[in-house]
Amino acid sequence: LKDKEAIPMTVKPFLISADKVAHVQPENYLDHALLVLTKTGYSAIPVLDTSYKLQGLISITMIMDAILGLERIEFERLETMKVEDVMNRNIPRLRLTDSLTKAIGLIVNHPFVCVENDDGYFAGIFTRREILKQLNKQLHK
Amino acid sequence: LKDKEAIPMTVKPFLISADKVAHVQPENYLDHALLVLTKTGYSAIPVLDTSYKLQGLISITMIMDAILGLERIEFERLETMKVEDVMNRNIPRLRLTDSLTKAIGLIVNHPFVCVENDDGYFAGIFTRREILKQLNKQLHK
Ligand SMILES: Nc1ncnc2c1ncn2[C@@H]1O[C@@H]2COP(=O)(O)O[C@H]3[C@@H](O)[C@H](n4cnc5c(N)ncnc54)O[C@@H]3COP(=O)(O)O[C@H]2[C@H]1O
Ligand SMILES: Nc1ncnc2c1ncn2[C@@H]1O[C@@H]2COP(=O)(O)O[C@H]3[C@@H](O)[C@H](n4cnc5c(N)ncnc54)O[C@@H]3COP(=O)(O)O[C@H]2[C@H]1O
Repeated sequence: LKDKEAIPMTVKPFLISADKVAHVQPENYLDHALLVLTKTGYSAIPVLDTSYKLQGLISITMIMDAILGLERIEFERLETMKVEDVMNRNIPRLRLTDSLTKAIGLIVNHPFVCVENDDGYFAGIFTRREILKQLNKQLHK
Repeated sequence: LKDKEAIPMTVKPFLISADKVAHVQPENYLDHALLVLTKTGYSAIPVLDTSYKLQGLISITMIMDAILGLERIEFERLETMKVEDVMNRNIPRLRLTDSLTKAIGLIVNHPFVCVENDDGYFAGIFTRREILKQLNKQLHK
């Protein structure tokens, strides 16, 4: 990029901090997770345990997939299944000190990537919108 | 961008053509739309009428919002409400000949933007992933 020096080179300046990130816990039931997703309007959010450590990611699609039976949508499963039963535990993670280049490599295939601090606690998320805002700004210089 | 000349300057090279795009019709019931979204794994898809014209966009969140009653999730509404009752009709559109700069300006706030040809027919979609792949490629040169 022409203005490489002008773009901050780590993830940190683009971070959406933890306090602004909607999330659920592994022990929550699916009906609670569905409510949080629907009310916040997000299609997927992080799953954090009680010690604020990242456990995975849950999306509305994962929930729907879990309750889609062969004959009908089995809505009662929303009250019997938990987030930890359907969440995706295999997710990429970034550190606050990681390079922007590494982050962009991940964001190509993930709408957002969770960021952890050096102690392994959830620090926030890196999103496609934040990097695209920067790209858009560069194009309009 | 340093390699501005190397990046194609219209939307066309980044287009995901119509034949590859999952969609539903305005007259479909919500249960059909929910099935298409869940099975394809997409969180939102275009709504096209029978003459292949773009009518709007529907997402799983819009469907959930529509069936979330005050006391419980009113799942029976999936069989009585139609896509046209809940879809978002107010969506940005691009033409095949539009500049990449214009497209990036829109993609900052929209995960995908529908593209129409000169006759006003749906031609395909422009997605964040396609532009991010290009950005990633440029960074690794
Ligand atoms: N309440 C809202 N206000 C303004 N714009 C909204 C919005 N909800 C959605 N959008 C727009 O839609 C995009 C896709 O949202 P989605 O929920 O599918 O996908 C989101 C969601 O899964 C997650 N995410 C973003 N912000 C979050 C937050 N505060 N808490 C939890 N998850 C978040 O990161 C993904 C990518 O987000 P990104 O910002 O790049 O892209 C967002 C943003 O451009
Ligand atoms: N089946 C799949 N195979 C590979 N990767 C997948 C995938 N489903 C989702 N993804 C990944 O997740 C991102 C967000 O998907 P989402 O369905 O929320 O949001 C999607 C969806 O709403 C729509 N979309 C993308 N491709 C579509 C298609 N072929 N038909 C209909 N809608 C599509 O455009 C949005 C942005 O797509 P984008 O590719 O930038 O970004 C995609 C892609 O990186």
